Amino acid sequence: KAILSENERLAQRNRKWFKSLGLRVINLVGSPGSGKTSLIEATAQRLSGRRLAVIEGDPETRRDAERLQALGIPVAAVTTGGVCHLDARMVHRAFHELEPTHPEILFIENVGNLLCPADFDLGEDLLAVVLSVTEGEDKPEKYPQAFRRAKALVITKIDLLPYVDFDLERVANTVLKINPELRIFPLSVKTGEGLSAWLEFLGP
Amino acid sequence: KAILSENERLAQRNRKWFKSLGLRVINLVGSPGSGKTSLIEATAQRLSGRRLAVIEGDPETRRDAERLQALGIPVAAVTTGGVCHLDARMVHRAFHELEPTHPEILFIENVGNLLCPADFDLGEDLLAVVLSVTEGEDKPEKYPQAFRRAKALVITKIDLLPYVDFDLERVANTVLKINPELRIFPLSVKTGEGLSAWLEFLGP
Ligand SMILES: Nc1nc2c(ncn2[C@@H]2O[C@H](COP(=O)(O)OP(=O)(O)OP(=O)(O)O)[C@@H](O)[C@H]2O)c(=O)[nH]1
Ligand SMILES: Nc1nc2c(ncn2[C@@H]2O[C@H](COP(=O)(O)OP(=O)(O)OP(=O)(O)O)[C@@H](O)[C@H]2O)c(=O)[nH]1
Ligand SMILES: [Mg+2]
Ligand SMILES: [Mg+2]
Ligand SMILES: [Zn+2]
Ligand SMILES: [Zn+2]
Repeated sequence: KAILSENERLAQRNRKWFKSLGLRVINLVGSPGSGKTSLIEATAQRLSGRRLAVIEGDPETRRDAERLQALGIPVAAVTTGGVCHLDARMVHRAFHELEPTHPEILFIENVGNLLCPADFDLGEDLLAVVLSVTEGEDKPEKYPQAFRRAKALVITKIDLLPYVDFDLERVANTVLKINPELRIFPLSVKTGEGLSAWLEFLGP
Repeated sequence: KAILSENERLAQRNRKWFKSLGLRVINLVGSPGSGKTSLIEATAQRLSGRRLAVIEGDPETRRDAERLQALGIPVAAVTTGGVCHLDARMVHRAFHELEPTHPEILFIENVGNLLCPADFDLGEDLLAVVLSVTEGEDKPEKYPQAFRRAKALVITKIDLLPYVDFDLERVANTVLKINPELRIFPLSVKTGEGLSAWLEFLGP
């Protein structure tokens, strides 16, 4: 418990720092392979003109950081050494590398894990859960913590809906019982469907 | 570190107990929605005649346990209360419920998480990683710990191969570099393809 309260303190410090820079900060949480990096790629390509930066959390490699750097996005890679979540201290240290690029939007791609990342406040404005249609309909009920704390749910890979057991309406009803404030964005980075609503939500 | 050595002690105790009963014990680890419960369902339906039992680990619900109980499989549900992995103590306690059913094969479905469950020995004979083709090709390199410790890799949902970016041969080559001993079982519970090789591997 002491770990979380120390983290809370550092998260609030991050939040003050981000607010002072007028930065919009989005923490992306989801299972391995849910489509977090692909969503950042698609978002960066359509947000041209606005300065984006990414803090990228991975257990052992810098593979996602390299994928995003290849698109010219400023990225600070945090290799957590097997730790299964990012914490506020890691994010604080990583943002020092990005501050000189004066971003307007900061994405934090958390470690692929639907459990403990949702417990660690990083100082973000918005926690967005990323859920792919291929994971099954029952994930919100089985891993509710992330869905309770999130403000947005991005349902990815909707181009695969014809091939999987996943009913968008049924899942939307389920999550709204868990968190009535949740904004839901079904989309596909392959077809582009649903991306404009997500980009609008990210705001001016 | 003290937590892991206490866990090692309990895991060895479990292993002795399981060996004394002539029980084959398989620990299934994989991301949320990778297909662990579906694999147990398909295996149970085809192993008829052999007594199967399941220890089912879930963070907050008993949903998977109920799915398997509905098929008549003896299941001990372990609700971990948000803890992101099963440990040897939980498995020891759960197996007391199942011992009276005299199983020959015990499946342990771990909490959906590709990180810490691989660090906790439960006393199993075999750690099998479950990876779905929809998660992407890069998971073995990005989350190597589970692939290093596993003896088997079950690649699920191969019926979806025509619709995703996943090259079976390329992924097989990658994982064999991480762990040359790994046995690989591509399969689909929807079409039944590949299941017989997996059932043979589970043994007499
Ligand atoms: N069909 C389809 N595939 C997608 C979509 N978005 C991502 N993918 C695929 O899903 C797989 C995983 O995507 P990533 O973006 O690497 O997922 P991630 O959440 O960043 O994964 P980790 O960082 O390892 O946790 C890749 O094979 C992508 O091509 C989509 O909208 N449609
Ligand atoms: N197309 C296809 N879908 C599958 C296959 N196996 C499982 N699924 C689907 O994948 C989703 C998740 O399956 P589960 O068996 O619940 O996955 P799990 O690993 O047990 O999930 P958790 O216990 O929540 O971690 C469900 O929608 C299943 O129908 C398969 O071989 N082919
Ligand atoms: Mg990623
Ligand atoms: Mg399951
Ligand atoms: Zn963690
Ligand atoms: Zn854990």
